[in-house]
Amino acid sequence: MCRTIAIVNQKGGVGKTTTAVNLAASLALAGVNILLVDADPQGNSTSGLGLEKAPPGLYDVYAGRCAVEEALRPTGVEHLSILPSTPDLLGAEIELAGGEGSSQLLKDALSPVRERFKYILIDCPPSLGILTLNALVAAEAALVPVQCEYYALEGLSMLSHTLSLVRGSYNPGLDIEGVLLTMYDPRNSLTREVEEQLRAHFGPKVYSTVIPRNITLAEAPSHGKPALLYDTRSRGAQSYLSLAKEFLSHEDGV
Amino acid sequence: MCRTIAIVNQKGGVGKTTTAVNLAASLALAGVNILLVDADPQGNSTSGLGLEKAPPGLYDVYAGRCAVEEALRPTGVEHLSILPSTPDLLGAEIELAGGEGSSQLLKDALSPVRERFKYILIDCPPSLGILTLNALVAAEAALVPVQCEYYALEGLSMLSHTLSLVRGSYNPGLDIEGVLLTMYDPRNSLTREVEEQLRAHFGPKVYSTVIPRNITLAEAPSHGKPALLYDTRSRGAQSYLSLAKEFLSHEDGV
Ligand SMILES: Nc1ncnc2c1ncn2[C@@H]1O[C@H](COP(=O)(O)OP(=O)(O)OP(=O)(O)O)[C@@H](O)[C@H]1O
Ligand SMILES: Nc1ncnc2c1ncn2[C@@H]1O[C@H](COP(=O)(O)OP(=O)(O)OP(=O)(O)O)[C@@H](O)[C@H]1O
Ligand SMILES: [Mg+2]
Ligand SMILES: [Mg+2]
Repeated sequence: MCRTIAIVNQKGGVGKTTTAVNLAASLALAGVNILLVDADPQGNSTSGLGLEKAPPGLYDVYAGRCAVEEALRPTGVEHLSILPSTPDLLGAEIELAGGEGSSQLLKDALSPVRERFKYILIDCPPSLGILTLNALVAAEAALVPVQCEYYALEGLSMLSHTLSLVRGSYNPGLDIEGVLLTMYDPRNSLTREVEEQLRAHFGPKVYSTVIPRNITLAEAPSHGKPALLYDTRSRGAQSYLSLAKEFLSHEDGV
Repeated sequence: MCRTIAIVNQKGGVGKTTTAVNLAASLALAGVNILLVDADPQGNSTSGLGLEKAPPGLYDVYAGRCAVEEALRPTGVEHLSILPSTPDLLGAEIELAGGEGSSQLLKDALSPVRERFKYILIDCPPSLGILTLNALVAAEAALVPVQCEYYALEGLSMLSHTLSLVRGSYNPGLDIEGVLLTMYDPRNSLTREVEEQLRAHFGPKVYSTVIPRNITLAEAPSHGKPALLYDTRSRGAQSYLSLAKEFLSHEDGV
C-alpha cells in the first residue's frame, strides 16, 4: 500500500527541498522503502543527495523518451531511490501547459512503480503551475512546510485555495498530510506569532515537531548528503528524525 | 531618462521582495521618482507596502481591462508608486503561455508611463516562466539577490543561461545591474565561501554593500512598511540605504 505525498508551498525558500531530502532519508534509514521525485527544474533534491542532473530524469519520462523505471536511481542512502530532475524540465511548464491530460502525466508515470515503495515524496517548485499541479494530482496528500515569517503565512490562503481547486476538478481525495514549521527560532516573537496563527487555523494538522534554524541543514547539501549522514547529532538532523517518527505514527491510524 | 531593472532569481526566498521594497523606498526617500511593479502572483511587494491586493492590478493591465495609468497607486512613501499584484495574476502563466507577442506585454504596458519615473523596479516570482520573461524583456538590466547558501549559488548557472537566452532572442541590451549578497552572516563559513565564489565569478558586478541577516527586515512587512519607515536605525534599513547610494553611484557613469 503506497502513499504519495506532495511537499508543496508556492512561497519560495520555506524548506521544501530540505524537508523532502531529510524526511525521505530519515524514513529510509528506518527501513521504509522511499522514492523521492524531484519535480523542480532547479534540481535541488537531486544535488542535495549528491546526484548529477543528467538524463534520464523526470523530463524524459514526461516527454515519453523512457519508461519511469529507467529514470529511477539509487542514492547514498539505503532504501531511498530518486527520480531526478534535469535542467530541461524548465521547458515543461510551457510545453505541457494546456495539453490534453497534461495534469495526469506524473500520476500515470508513477503507477507502474508505486507498489515498490511505501511512500513517494514529491519535491515541488515554488510555483502553482503545471509541474506542481501534476504533483497534487498524483498525491494522496500535501505536506506544507511553512517558514515562521509574515510572507510565508500570507501565502497559505492562496495555497489552500489551490488545494480546493485541485480537489474539485482532479483529485477529490487530496488531503493535508501536515503543516511543518521550519526555521523555527523560539527567541523571536514573529516565530511565536506565526505558530499561534497556524495552530489556531490548521489545528492538529500542524506537526508538534518543529524544525529549528540550524546551520547543518544549510551545509549538508554542499556535501551532497542529507543532514543525517553529514552530522547525525546535529539539532537539524535530530529534528527530521523526530518528524519521521511523528509522520509514521499518523500513518498507523490510516 | 528612465531605467527599468528586474529583480530576479528563480531560487525561492533569497530576498527579491525585500530588496525590491527596501531599495525602492531608499531611492524614493532620496527624492528619486520610483515605480515598483509587483509581477509576482504572491503579491508580497504589494502587501509589504501595506496595500490591498485588489484590482486594478498588473493582471488587469495584461488582460486589457484598464490602461496602466489606472492601475498605478501611491504608497506610504513619497515619490514611490506601485503597480500592484492581485491573486488572478496566477492564471496569467497559463493564459499567456505561447500567445503571439506574450513576452512583450509588460514592456508595451509600461511605455506610456516610463518618463514619469527615473527607475522602474520589477519584483519577480521565483520561476523563469512568462511573468519573469516579461520583466526581463521590459528591463534594461537584472539585479540578482543571492542568499549566501549552497542551493542559491547552484541556481545561478540556470539564471545566467536564461539571461543569455533572453538577450539572444528578445532583448539584446539586457545587462546585469548587480549581484547582491543577502542574509549575510560573516560568522558563518558557508557565507564566506559563497561570497568568494561570487566575487570570483561576477567580479565588480557584486555590490560591495551586503545585506546582513536582520530581524527588522522580516518584521517590517507585517506592519506594511519598508524597514526604513519601521525602524530607520536598524542594520537592515541602513544596509539598504547604503545599497541605494552604491546603486546611484553606478548610474552616474551611464
Ligand atoms: N531549518 C533550517 N535551518 C537553516 N537553514 C535551512 C533550514 N531549512 C532550510 N534551510 C536553508 O534555507 C534555504 C532554503 O531552503 P530550501 O531550499 O530547502 O527551501 P525550498 O522551499 O525548497 O526553496 P525553493 O522555493 O527555492 O524550492 C536553503 O539554503 C537551505 O539550505
Ligand atoms: N536580510 C534579511 N534578514 C532577515 N530576514 C530576511 C532578510 N531578507 C529577507 N528576509 C526574510 O526572508 C524571507 C524571504 O525573503 P523574500 O520574501 O524577500 O524573498 P523572495 O526571494 O522575494 O521570496 P520568493 O522567492 O517567495 O519571492 C521573508 O520572510 C523575509 O522577510
Ligand atoms: Mg526547493
Ligand atoms: Mg518575493
